[in-house]
Amino acid sequence: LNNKAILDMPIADLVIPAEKVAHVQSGNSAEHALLVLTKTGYSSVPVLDVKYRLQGLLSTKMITEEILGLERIEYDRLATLKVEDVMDQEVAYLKITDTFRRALDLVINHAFLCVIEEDGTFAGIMTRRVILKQLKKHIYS
Amino acid sequence: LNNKAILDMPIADLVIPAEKVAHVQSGNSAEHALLVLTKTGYSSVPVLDVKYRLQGLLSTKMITEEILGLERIEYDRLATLKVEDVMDQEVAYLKITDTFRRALDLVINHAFLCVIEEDGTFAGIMTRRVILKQLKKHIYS
Ligand SMILES: Nc1ncnc2c1ncn2[C@@H]1O[C@@H]2COP(=O)(O)O[C@H]3[C@@H](O)[C@H](n4cnc5c(N)ncnc54)O[C@@H]3COP(=O)(O)O[C@H]2[C@H]1O
Ligand SMILES: Nc1ncnc2c1ncn2[C@@H]1O[C@@H]2COP(=O)(O)O[C@H]3[C@@H](O)[C@H](n4cnc5c(N)ncnc54)O[C@@H]3COP(=O)(O)O[C@H]2[C@H]1O
Repeated sequence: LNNKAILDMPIADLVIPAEKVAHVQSGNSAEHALLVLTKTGYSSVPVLDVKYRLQGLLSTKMITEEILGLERIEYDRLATLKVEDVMDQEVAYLKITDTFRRALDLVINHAFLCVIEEDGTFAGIMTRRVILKQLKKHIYS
Repeated sequence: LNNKAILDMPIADLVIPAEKVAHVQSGNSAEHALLVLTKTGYSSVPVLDVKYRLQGLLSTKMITEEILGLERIEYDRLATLKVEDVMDQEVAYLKITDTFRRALDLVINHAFLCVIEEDGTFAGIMTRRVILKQLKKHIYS
């Protein structure tokens, strides 16, 4: 039994494809983005531009922190805030050609990773849930 | 090399102890809870009563969904909503005496698990991050 074989497994088959990933557009307002986050139920989603390229990550936490005033959360500021002003431009990502080894290293500190095609377009995401399922399968085999 | 040895490992040493876990009290308002969530930076935390017993889980998502009106998010309702009205009373939990096997099964579908002492009080939490670190260590050993 080769304990380390799982590490060289390509991630391509495990990626949740772009069409199944909820995202927001970088041109939207924070108010619109907060509605998308609330309706899809995800706490954090990728931010893409009109050419489907990855621009950053946006979470409900980032929006709420941005409008946290001294005494209360200032929701009236949401309509004028833009996604690009609030989002985190530092995104942990994988290339579609990366192996499980790289994905395992990064998910220690990130709930999900964005996956990028060779041409730089957004390919999908790799989640902790998918990685944990593979690791469980590997242990029980 | 015993691939399955990790499964019988007791979870006790891996638990993040109660004193390090951000939580909200079941008697608080949703407005107070949202401030706690925003300031601590966690998307979801345990809800405890005055006797430190686990009552449920509360997330920013649950609060925002509760006040999502037809046209906008109705933040004026937050002050009158109570934590107990919004929280999820169904909590995935582990006993302090459980093994890694049980923790691995549950984290497939939960970002973290609450851990309970033999007397029913809250002992702490088990996170996906801690489990992933153990699995990575196991694969590389
Ligand atoms: N609609 C749903 N149905 C069933 N289970 C659900 C669910 N929404 C959330 N969960 C569970 O809660 C975990 C944390 O979700 P969260 O939205 O905070 O954090 C998510 C979210 O930020 C992002 N994510 C996952 N799937 C996504 C998707 N289809 N589109 C956009 N973002 C996604 O990746 C993070 C980690 O996802 P992961 O699956 O490992 O872990 C998920 C999953 O186990
Ligand atoms: N202040 C911080 N410093 C460094 N990294 C941070 C961080 N806050 C969040 N993260 C990273 O983001 C992941 C998701 O955090 P989230 O708050 O959505 O979801 C968290 C949160 O709901 C809960 N949690 C974790 N630690 C907690 C604590 N000390 N008190 C209360 N809840 C906690 O367990 C979930 C999973 O935690 P996990 O560590 O696996 O995964 C964390 C961790 O990898």
